[in-house]
Amino acid sequence: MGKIIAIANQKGGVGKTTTAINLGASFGVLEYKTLIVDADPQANASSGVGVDIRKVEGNIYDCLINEVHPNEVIIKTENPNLDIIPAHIDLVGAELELINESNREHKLKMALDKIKDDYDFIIIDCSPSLGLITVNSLTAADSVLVPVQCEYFALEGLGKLLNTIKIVQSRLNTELDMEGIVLTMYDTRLRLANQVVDEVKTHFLDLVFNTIIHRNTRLGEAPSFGETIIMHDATCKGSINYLNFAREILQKNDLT
Amino acid sequence: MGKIIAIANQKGGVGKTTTAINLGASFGVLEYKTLIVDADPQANASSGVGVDIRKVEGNIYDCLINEVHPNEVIIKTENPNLDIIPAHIDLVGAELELINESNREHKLKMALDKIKDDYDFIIIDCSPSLGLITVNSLTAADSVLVPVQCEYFALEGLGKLLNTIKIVQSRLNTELDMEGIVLTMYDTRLRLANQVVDEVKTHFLDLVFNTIIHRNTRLGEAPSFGETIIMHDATCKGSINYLNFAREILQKNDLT
Ligand SMILES: Nc1ncnc2c1ncn2[C@@H]1O[C@H](COP(=O)(O)OP(=O)(O)OP(=O)(O)O)[C@@H](O)[C@H]1O
Ligand SMILES: Nc1ncnc2c1ncn2[C@@H]1O[C@H](COP(=O)(O)OP(=O)(O)OP(=O)(O)O)[C@@H](O)[C@H]1O
Ligand SMILES: [Mg+2]
Ligand SMILES: [Mg+2]
Repeated sequence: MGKIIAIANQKGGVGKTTTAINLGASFGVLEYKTLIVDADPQANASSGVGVDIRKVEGNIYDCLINEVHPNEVIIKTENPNLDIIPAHIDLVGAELELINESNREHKLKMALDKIKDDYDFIIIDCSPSLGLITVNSLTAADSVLVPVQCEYFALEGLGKLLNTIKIVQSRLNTELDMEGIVLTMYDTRLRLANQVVDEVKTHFLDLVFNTIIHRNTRLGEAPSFGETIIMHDATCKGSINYLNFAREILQKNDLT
Repeated sequence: MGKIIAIANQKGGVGKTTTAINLGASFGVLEYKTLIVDADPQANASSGVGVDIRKVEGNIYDCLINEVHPNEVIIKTENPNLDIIPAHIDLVGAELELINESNREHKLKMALDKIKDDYDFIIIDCSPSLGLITVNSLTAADSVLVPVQCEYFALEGLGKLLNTIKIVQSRLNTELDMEGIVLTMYDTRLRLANQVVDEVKTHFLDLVFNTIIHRNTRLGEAPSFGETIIMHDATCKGSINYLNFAREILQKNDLT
């Protein structure tokens, strides 16, 4: 029975996609069958694993709007244990198209329920907004993982995001847990980064993962080759951080 | 007659808010009366200039939904030539509230037309999405400024954004010009950053400003003190870059 983890934060550029791709790749390397669902019209997770979205026939939009079975749109990546459902720019319009539908918040859940048992983990990459597609992702998910960049503005929005998660928990998905908060783009030399780490750990205590993802240029380069960090450079700090992070999640879920 | 510039890019974390705050501050220092309009429910531009959004009485939501006159919600900052209309978390709901209104895309334009002559520049900070509030900003604007982070994913989304701008130009705002593309968070040591700069300059030619904003830790620190970069450290690279950028825009608009 696969676990669905939504990666969400309405603050932009905090490492949601980088975490979706490389946590997925790390689970794959550790022999856990993993699916990435790209729920962001920017389709960064799709291109980051080497999918050319101009060439694919089906995508997440078809599952949400036309109730196409996910197996029709799942694409294999170079990692045998990592598949992806790609995004599409049409997702921008999907929010308006779903507005007057009954069950509009449950469309993604209804789609993913069909394949949930085929994977150990399903990771949903959300766009930087709290619109209907992100609400769909939080409704479909068993837990939500929140990346927080070690910067001031990223800290500011955290309280609001946790409020939104509470609203979804009370109205749409009572089973939704907090997987936790992962600190990203940590530069040990910066005073501000250290202040943010201290502040997040003080406020959110054991919600915060021990693994911190350091700033590492390889993580920025890998997607330009359409590769996960493990394929791009398995020995760099980015790969080590994400593998450690995957192991920490597995331990937390009593899976190792 | 003030010029309204919308700062937009649906890619998150590319420097929209940092540019809105510090371009605004630079225009202020150069004696041009400037207003920042914070059109992002995260309200980063508001807190970045020292506004405590829990304490303000009025904000942009009131102008959009209740047609309150902007003068009722404008707040002065420490820079005598820089004012701000703060954002509010209620903006998240504004998109749904406006959906069935006639003129739903023109609400911000109608509000800003009331005060356009009181300023030389009005700068709108948009959220990382292409929803109704951003469309309102593009409809109200005379031109659109697109910050592009020197990273791979930021490059990928540029084509889509320029398509969206063309749609707004043809359907909602025929007067909308491209102010240009400004490269941000440039780290001279990174090969990828240099590749992105070359690629953007090759594809977009004279749309790209000569001034490049370098990565500079002071720019990340300043908002944690509620200060613009010029107040925080007038001699750092961030201040120099944004002052040069302001001068380049003034020259381009035959204002110096
Ligand atoms: N640990 C890291 N070290 C260096 N660069 C990173 C790291 N994590 C992410 N990046 C880079 O920072 C940028 C922002 O990351 P990413 O796109 O994953 O964030 P996001 O939250 O998905 O953004 P959006 O809000 O637009 O969806 C990307 O260019 C990415 O390559
Ligand atoms: N030139 C720079 N050098 C160093 N840090 C920067 C620079 N520009 C922006 N930053 C930092 O990078 C982060 C992202 O920038 P910013 O918040 O301005 O982007 P944005 O596009 O407004 O994000 P969002 O999409 O969430 O609105 C912030 O923490 C900011 O302080
Ligand atoms: Mg992303
Ligand atoms: Mg912003």
